[in-house]
Amino acid sequence: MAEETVHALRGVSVTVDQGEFCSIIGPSGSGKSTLMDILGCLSRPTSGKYLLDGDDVSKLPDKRLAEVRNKKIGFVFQAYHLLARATALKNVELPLIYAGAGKRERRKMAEEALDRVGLADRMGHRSNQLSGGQKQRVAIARALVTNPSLILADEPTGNLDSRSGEEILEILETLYQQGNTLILVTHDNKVANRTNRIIQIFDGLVDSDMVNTPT
Amino acid sequence: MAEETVHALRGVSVTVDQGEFCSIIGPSGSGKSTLMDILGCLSRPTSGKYLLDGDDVSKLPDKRLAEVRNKKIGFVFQAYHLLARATALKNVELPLIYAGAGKRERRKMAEEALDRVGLADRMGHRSNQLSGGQKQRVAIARALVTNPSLILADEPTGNLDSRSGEEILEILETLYQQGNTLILVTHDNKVANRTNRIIQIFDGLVDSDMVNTPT
Ligand SMILES: Nc1ncnc2c1ncn2[C@@H]1O[C@H](COP(=O)(O)OP(=O)(O)OP(=O)(O)O)[C@@H](O)[C@H]1O
Ligand SMILES: Nc1ncnc2c1ncn2[C@@H]1O[C@H](COP(=O)(O)OP(=O)(O)OP(=O)(O)O)[C@@H](O)[C@H]1O
Ligand SMILES: [Mg+2]
Ligand SMILES: [Mg+2]
Repeated sequence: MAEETVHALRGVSVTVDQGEFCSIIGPSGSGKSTLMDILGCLSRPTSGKYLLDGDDVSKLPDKRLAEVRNKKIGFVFQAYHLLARATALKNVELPLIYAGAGKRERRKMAEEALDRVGLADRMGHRSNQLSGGQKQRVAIARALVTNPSLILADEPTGNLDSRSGEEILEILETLYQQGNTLILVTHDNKVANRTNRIIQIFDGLVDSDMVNTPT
Repeated sequence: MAEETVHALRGVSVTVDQGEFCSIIGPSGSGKSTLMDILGCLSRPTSGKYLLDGDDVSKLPDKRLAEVRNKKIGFVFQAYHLLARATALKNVELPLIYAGAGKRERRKMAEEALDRVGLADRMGHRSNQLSGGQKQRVAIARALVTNPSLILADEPTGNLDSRSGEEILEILETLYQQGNTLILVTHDNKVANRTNRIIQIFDGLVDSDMVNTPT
């Protein structure tokens, strides 16, 4: 087929202040993951700009950008992106290795993160020896292990039963209460209803952006 | 860590008759995908047996087993398992190529299957150029394209918004009304409530197995 340009985002302007707890909802294919990749400094917009804590991200040198991603941002990917043959523990240690944490400290922090998401008894399993929801929880633990101040979670409960999903939501609410900034993409209205602001995306545009009173 | 044996299923006895519409629910890690892999002839139980239409699957020669999988069973995997660099169309054509369908016929059937899941405008995209929910829908189209009589879907709506999820559920309900047998693993109680029988798995055992009156 001929080269076709997909306008995944067609003019999105959003400001999120420190300490906000937002959800992004919208139909499959509407541009949510594309937006999250830009917010997570994983993708550059083809036009427009992204200011993170006042810095124009496109003007930062690559090395500085990688530092920002590693220290400020925790990203839970919709497709997890774990190392299949590394253990759950190793996967969660990775961001700490990159941040230069010592061997003992990073092991301890990774174990605590896995324990917090209910995987204390699966730390030694390779990620390809885990169930779908267990992989999702390893991805969440990895995103939180460096105590980032901006948490971007793309559909963090999609493969979890309601009880495990509730446990994850409580972890995220605690992080919000501690002053961090959280943006969750979700298809689950129960999750969106627990956040303070719901941004609806439709066909690459912001369709609505409303305050929500968590129920 | 020492070699540890995980008993993913610890004694499950279930009979599903032709034409039933069942859902399997249960916590993350409880053994649902393991059970589905056995039902789909992708995995042999370490003890016990699996009779499919009266045949003991463990006694079938590999070639016959592959034929059964290709002609009788449509499987939607929890992790999709698409070929990343093949187009959506090619991915959906694969089971038809294996079944020996002619080039024109398989293209037509694959296009129809993709259209039915709302992806008519994404057929030429490679699967690594699709959103999470679009990949999920390609996996569903691929499972249904050979008109199998047994449909096994492991969390088919996990990455879909409620409207796309509803469209998929209507496709599945139609297949059930046409006399096919459907078994869906789901974490979504709204999906489970649309089936006629809900089997609950907990820690590798059947916890309950109840008739449901769809709402
Ligand atoms: N290859 C493997 N080696 C060892 N243990 C495994 C392997 N694959 C799965 N397991 C374990 O078997 C158990 C059941 O896994 P299964 O994938 O069937 O769970 P599930 O009910 O589908 O969970 P989910 O809802 O999270 O998808 C899990 O605790 C998992 O850690
Ligand atoms: N590499 C790519 N090349 C071309 N088009 C792409 C690519 N990646 C995504 N797209 C398209 O861009 C659009 C937006 O994709 P995106 O992943 O942001 O959607 P989404 O809102 O996250 O969807 P979902 O809810 O299904 O995860 C989709 O229609 C998709 O087909
Ligand atoms: Mg997405
Ligand atoms: Mg599973």
